Amino acid sequence: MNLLLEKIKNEGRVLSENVLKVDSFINHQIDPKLMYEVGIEFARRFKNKQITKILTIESSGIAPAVFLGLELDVPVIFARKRKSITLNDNLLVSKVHSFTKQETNDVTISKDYIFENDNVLIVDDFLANGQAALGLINLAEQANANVVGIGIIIEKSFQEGRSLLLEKGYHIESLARIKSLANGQVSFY
Amino acid sequence: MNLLLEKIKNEGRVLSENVLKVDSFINHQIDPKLMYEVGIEFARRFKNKQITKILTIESSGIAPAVFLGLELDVPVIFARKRKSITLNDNLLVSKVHSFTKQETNDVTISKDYIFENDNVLIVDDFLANGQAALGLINLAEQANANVVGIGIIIEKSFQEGRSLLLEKGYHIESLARIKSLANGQVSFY
Ligand SMILES: Nc1nc2c(ncn2[C@@H]2O[C@H](COP(=O)(O)OP(=O)(O)O)[C@@H](OP(=O)(O)OP(=O)(O)O)[C@H]2O)c(=O)[nH]1
Ligand SMILES: Nc1nc2c(ncn2[C@@H]2O[C@H](COP(=O)(O)OP(=O)(O)O)[C@@H](OP(=O)(O)OP(=O)(O)O)[C@H]2O)c(=O)[nH]1
Repeated sequence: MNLLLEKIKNEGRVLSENVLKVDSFINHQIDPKLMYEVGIEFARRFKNKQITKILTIESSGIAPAVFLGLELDVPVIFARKRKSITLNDNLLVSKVHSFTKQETNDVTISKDYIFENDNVLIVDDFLANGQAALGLINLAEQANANVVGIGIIIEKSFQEGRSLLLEKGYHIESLARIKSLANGQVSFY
Repeated sequence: MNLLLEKIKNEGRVLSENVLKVDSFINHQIDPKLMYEVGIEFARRFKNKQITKILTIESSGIAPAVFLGLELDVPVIFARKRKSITLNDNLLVSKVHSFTKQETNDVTISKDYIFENDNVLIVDDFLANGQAALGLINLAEQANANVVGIGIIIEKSFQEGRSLLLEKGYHIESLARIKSLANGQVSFY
């Protein structure tokens, strides 16, 4: 997706060989037109999957997920990492490990919104070590839904998330695949 | 906004005389088509404000904010309530008090994305006691931006947020105004 690659080249900041900062258009400021195009592109790549639900996780996954939801006219559910005053009924919980923080946290959805046989597309902004994606897959599977694909805006292909998910047989579509962040430079596949 | 009022009447659940649950279309599952219409409606109500930025707060404010951002073609910034691995530069911080939790928390944005003389529209899902809105206003004002309005999906008009903000001279547009949640019933103005 050229528009995205250009945005990353022009506005992305390499913070270390492991971290790319894209706060100016994804993680703090959001470019709505870009996200709209991201939604269109995900819809194109997952055509014929008969998606019935989109599952993401707060916060940066919400924008790309809702634009895909608009394009496909399907509901979007965002899993929560923290308690909410209304998310208190019929919960499904999955544990997600953070290597950076050296801790494991609960990620939660309500069974009220994902049903047996829903065809769920998982969407997130980054794919790094894959723990968040695995957590969302686990939630969908606890609900007996089918995970029909995983849509990622930026994949750090030098981390293990992609291969972890591919080995398990999931269909991943990453709109930007980063080969390396070494020497302060973004290089794409 | 009829579509919204119908959604609240059909899917809203009154949890107490102070809390309305709308997890099925705003706070956990999101209805993208409804949010698209919310964006159109906010744009209509704030026409001629020459909005240059939309400011919201994670997580439930993001969807309505990005659809308004799409409609107006302006960037959206979401303030953070928790640390993020990339939000670490040029921070502006505001304290927001939670009556329920009896605690005060930091809400943060980066100065890199809101500029002096930006015409900022604040967007959020709920307006209750107004503390979150005041926190966002404070952030925008620390950046010397102009808060040109506040767009709210659901206002609980029996709580003090609306009058607090009106007294300070802000232009508020609430798409649903709830007079009462007594006796398990939603009644609108
Ligand atoms: N900008 C940026 N972010 C990265 C990068 N690699 C991972 N992340 C994000 O950082 C957060 C790190 O998550 P951790 O749970 O601490 O995981 P980890 O240490 O095992 O990688 C996640 O954001 P999150 O919890 O989903 O946060 P939110 O933005 O949705 O609130 C993830 O998406 C990167 O190279 N650049
Ligand atoms: N569903 C629902 N939510 C309400 C209602 N009244 C307030 N809220 C939300 O509850 C959260 C309460 O915030 P607190 O900071 O604890 O504030 P408070 O006790 O002073 O009201 C806020 O969500 P938040 O922090 O913005 O959470 P998020 O959903 O964006 O993650 C606010 O939007 C209500 O009647 N119904």
